[in-house]
This record gives sequence, C-alpha cells and structure tokens, in this order.
Amino acid sequence: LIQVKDLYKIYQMGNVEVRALDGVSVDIESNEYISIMGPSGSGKSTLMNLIGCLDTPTSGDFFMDGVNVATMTDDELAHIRNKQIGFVFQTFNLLPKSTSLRNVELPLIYNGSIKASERKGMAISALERVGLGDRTHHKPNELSGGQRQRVAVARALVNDPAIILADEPTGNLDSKTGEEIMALFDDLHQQGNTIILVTHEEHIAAHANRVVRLLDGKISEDVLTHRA
Amino acid sequence: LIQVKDLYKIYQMGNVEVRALDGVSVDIESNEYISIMGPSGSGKSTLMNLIGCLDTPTSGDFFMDGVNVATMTDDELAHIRNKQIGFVFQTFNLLPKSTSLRNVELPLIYNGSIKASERKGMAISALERVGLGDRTHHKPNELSGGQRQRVAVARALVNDPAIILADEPTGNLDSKTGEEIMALFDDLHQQGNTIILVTHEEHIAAHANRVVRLLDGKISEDVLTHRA
Ligand SMILES: Nc1ncnc2c1ncn2[C@@H]1O[C@H](COP(=O)(O)OP(=O)(O)OP(=O)(O)O)[C@@H](O)[C@H]1O
Ligand SMILES: Nc1ncnc2c1ncn2[C@@H]1O[C@H](COP(=O)(O)OP(=O)(O)OP(=O)(O)O)[C@@H](O)[C@H]1O
Ligand SMILES: [Mg+2]
Ligand SMILES: [Mg+2]
Repeated sequence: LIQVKDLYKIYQMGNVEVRALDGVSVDIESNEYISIMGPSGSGKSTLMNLIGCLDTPTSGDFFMDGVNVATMTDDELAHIRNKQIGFVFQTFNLLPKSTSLRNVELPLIYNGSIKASERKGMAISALERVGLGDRTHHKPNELSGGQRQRVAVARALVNDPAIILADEPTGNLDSKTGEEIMALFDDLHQQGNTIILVTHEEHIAAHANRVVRLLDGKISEDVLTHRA
Repeated sequence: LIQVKDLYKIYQMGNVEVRALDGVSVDIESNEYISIMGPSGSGKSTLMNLIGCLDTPTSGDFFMDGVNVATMTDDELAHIRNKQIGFVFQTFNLLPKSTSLRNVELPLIYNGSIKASERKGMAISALERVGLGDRTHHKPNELSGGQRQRVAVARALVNDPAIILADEPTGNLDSKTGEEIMALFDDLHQQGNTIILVTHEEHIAAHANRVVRLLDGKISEDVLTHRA
C-alpha cells in the first residue's frame, strides 16, 4: 500500500542544516494499525505530512499502491488527499470563522458526488461520534482545546477514508474521552481501514499492533506488538 | 494569595446557555503546587484564564492578595499579568512571525527595567532550560509541536514570576521531555513559586500536592495528595 524508501527532509537554516528526516524507509500494508512514537522533534509530524501527500521530501521515493507520488499530477494528489486519506493535524487546522458543522463538512464539499442535505447529516453524525453533537454551531474559539481536537478527528473520518493519519489525536483529552476517540479508530481498523497514529502516550500506542520509533530523524525501532 | 468566590462564566449561544463555570470557589495559598484535572470541556482553561486575569467572569468575586480584581485599574491588571504571573497557554499563543528568541523576550520587553543586552541572555538561558538552545532562530512554523510548547513554557518562566499558570504544558511531549519540563516546575516550586497546572495525565498531576477536579463547570473534588 505505502512504501517509503530512503526519505530525507532537510531544512537549510542559514549555515545550519536541520535533518528532520535523515533516511527513513518503511513499508505499510493495507489494514495495518501502526503507532509512530519518539521524542519531541524526532521527525514524526514530518513523516506523517509526507505520507499524507501534504509535503514533498528533499530526496527519496514514496509509492502509493505502487505508483511513485513524485510522478503524480496535482489532480491525482488532490484525489488521494481528499478521498483516500483522512488527516488529523497535531495543530487541528480548523477554519477559525466556520462552525464545527461547516469544518466537518469541508471534505464532503470537495467530494462532488454528495448532495448538500446528505452532507449535513453525515457531518452531524461524525460530530456525534466524537461526543460533540451539542457543539455543532460553535466556532473553534468557542470550544475547549480537546473539543477542537475532536472536531478535527470528526473531519478526518467523515469521508470514510481508507487510510487515517492521526497526529497526536488525544494530546488534549482526559483519559476517558481519549479512550472514546481510540474506540472510534479501533472500529475503523476492524472495518478494514489502515490507521497510522502518532502518540507519545504508551497506553494509546497499545491500541496499535506495530510501533515505529523515530529518533533524530531515523527509525530506531520497528516492531510488531501483540494486542490483547 | 488567590481567592475565587462563586465564579460563573456563562456564554449565551442563541437560545442555549453554556455554563463554562457554574459556581466555582477555591482558595490558593502562596507556594502551593496544584493540578487542575477534569474531562475535556469541564471548564479548566476557563478557570485558568480567569485566575490569570486574561478574562472576566459573568459573576462572582476574585481576590489577588486580598484585592478584588474587579476593582483594579487596567494598569494594575497589566502589572499582575506581566510581572506576577507566567502563563503557558494550551494553544501556545506564540507570535508566528517572530523567532523563539523574540517570543521568549516578549515579557522582558514589557518589564521596562531590563536592558536589551540582558534580555537576550535571559531569553537564551530560558530556551536552554527547556532544551531548545539550538532552536533560537526558528520561527514557530519551523518547530515541531512539542518544541513550540516548550518555547511557550520558556516565555512563561523568563520573567521569574511568583505564580505560574500552565495549561496542559506537556500535552505534546514524549515522557522523557515531559519529565524534563516538570523538573523545571518542581525546581520553581522548591524556590517558593506558586504553580497551578492543568493536565489530563495522572503521572504529571502527581508532581503537585493538591488536585482540584472539575466536572461540568463545578469543582467535584479538591484534595491534598501526598508526594513521595
Ligand atoms: N467562547 C465560548 N463560547 C461558547 N462556549 C464556550 C466558549 N469557550 C468555551 N466554551 C465552552 O465552555 C466549556 C469549557 O471550556 P474550557 O476550554 O474551559 O474546557 P477545558 O476543561 O479546558 O477543556 P479541554 O480539556 O478540552 O481543554 C466547553 O464546553 C466549551 O465548549
Ligand atoms: N520548517 C522548518 N524549518 C526548520 N526546521 C524544521 C521545520 N519544520 C520542522 N523542523 C525541525 O524538524 C524536526 C522534526 O520536526 P517534527 O515536527 O517532525 O517533529 P515531531 O517528532 O513531530 O515533534 P513533536 O513530538 O514535538 O511534535 C524538529 O527538530 C524541528 O525543529
Ligand atoms: Mg509533531
Ligand atoms: Mg482546555
């Protein structure tokens, strides 16, 4: 499904080189449930943004379903980003002037085949699944930090994408609410979706069955874990 | 030091009333180390913003050193916010176009008595204390999520404020980096500062010696905990 080969992401800051990714290779099959861990600054979000086709590497190859992403047209990339991948950003990236409902509807608007009346129903049900059925008309600054995070989760799931990339989806949530969100990801995995999750919390990573650890832009460990 | 009496914060959303705080009373002595916990949306950030003099309540009283904050002039409030309180925001609130160094220097610029050359040295040492001595010239979008959070911590501490209000200061940090930041707060508490910390992680709350739990805008528990 996803093949990353020798990926580098290097930033030139004046005369200093920052190697966010320093040669990363990983293969991900369909319907895997992977957690990406590692210290702050080790390259987790950088790797997620590359897999999510939101950024381009400095060098290295990245294949989706056998096709090299570097050879794809903008339309093909947009299709992957909007239809195949659901992305939960570490910084939520909600539209500040839109309500929760409008924010969650956004991926459905790009998906031209869904009628407006259907969109609203799908967005409301996604918000209910993350426990925010009573916050549909709140704008982001009228929500708590964890509520904004959950709107970002609802937006990523509303289009029922095959691959879900979630960057620290429970960082602002208390344990009970965090486990409710993880139950959603577990369900989606059971239904055949591929889940890739960045987390720094071991009990959240325990939901996955493979852990990829990054350290200073390199993979320091890639192990299958046994789920109870 | 801090006395909160019957505080309410109510938002009117059309015909729905949202009670972010629904009658909260709490007394905080000097040099206490308190963690505030509770589910997502329970009112933790709202309470922190009121204690940090960044917001005004709908009703109720709030005294700092025996003086009712509602009777203070804007200058007196600004003095408290800039000199007595260091605030780590849940959303970091860094200036996007300024480097880490400039962001951390900001509270020192308000403090008219510090020379420019001194300011730079204080800001660099604050960034070194949070492990970001090699990221002084990065702007926020050139940093990882956890690095931005640590710049926000450095900015809150640089002025050596008597009271530190930290809203989820380790939400984006791996355990090791999180513990390094907690060691900073522990040190400041040992030196006589008052620390009030919102967290959803029990092992982070364990650094404090009192836990105040919020539930639906009310205090559900307020207990002293025994630190090892
Ligand atoms: N400007 C606003 N208008 C309307 N409702 C608001 C506003 N700000 C906050 N709220 C509501 O008030 C409640 C408390 O918000 P608050 O940010 O204090 O929660 P919190 O405990 O910090 O949550 P989290 O752990 O998710 O950060 C939430 O349910 C939120 O939706
Ligand atoms: N635009 C940029 N310019 C320069 N350096 C950058 C840029 N973006 C990221 N970096 C650096 O690349 C490294 C990796 O960043 P990344 O966001 O991937 O880390 P992360 O593992 O997600 O960290 P965290 O757990 O704190 O979110 C960091 O050290 C960061 O400072
Ligand atoms: Mg990150
Ligand atoms: Mg909050």
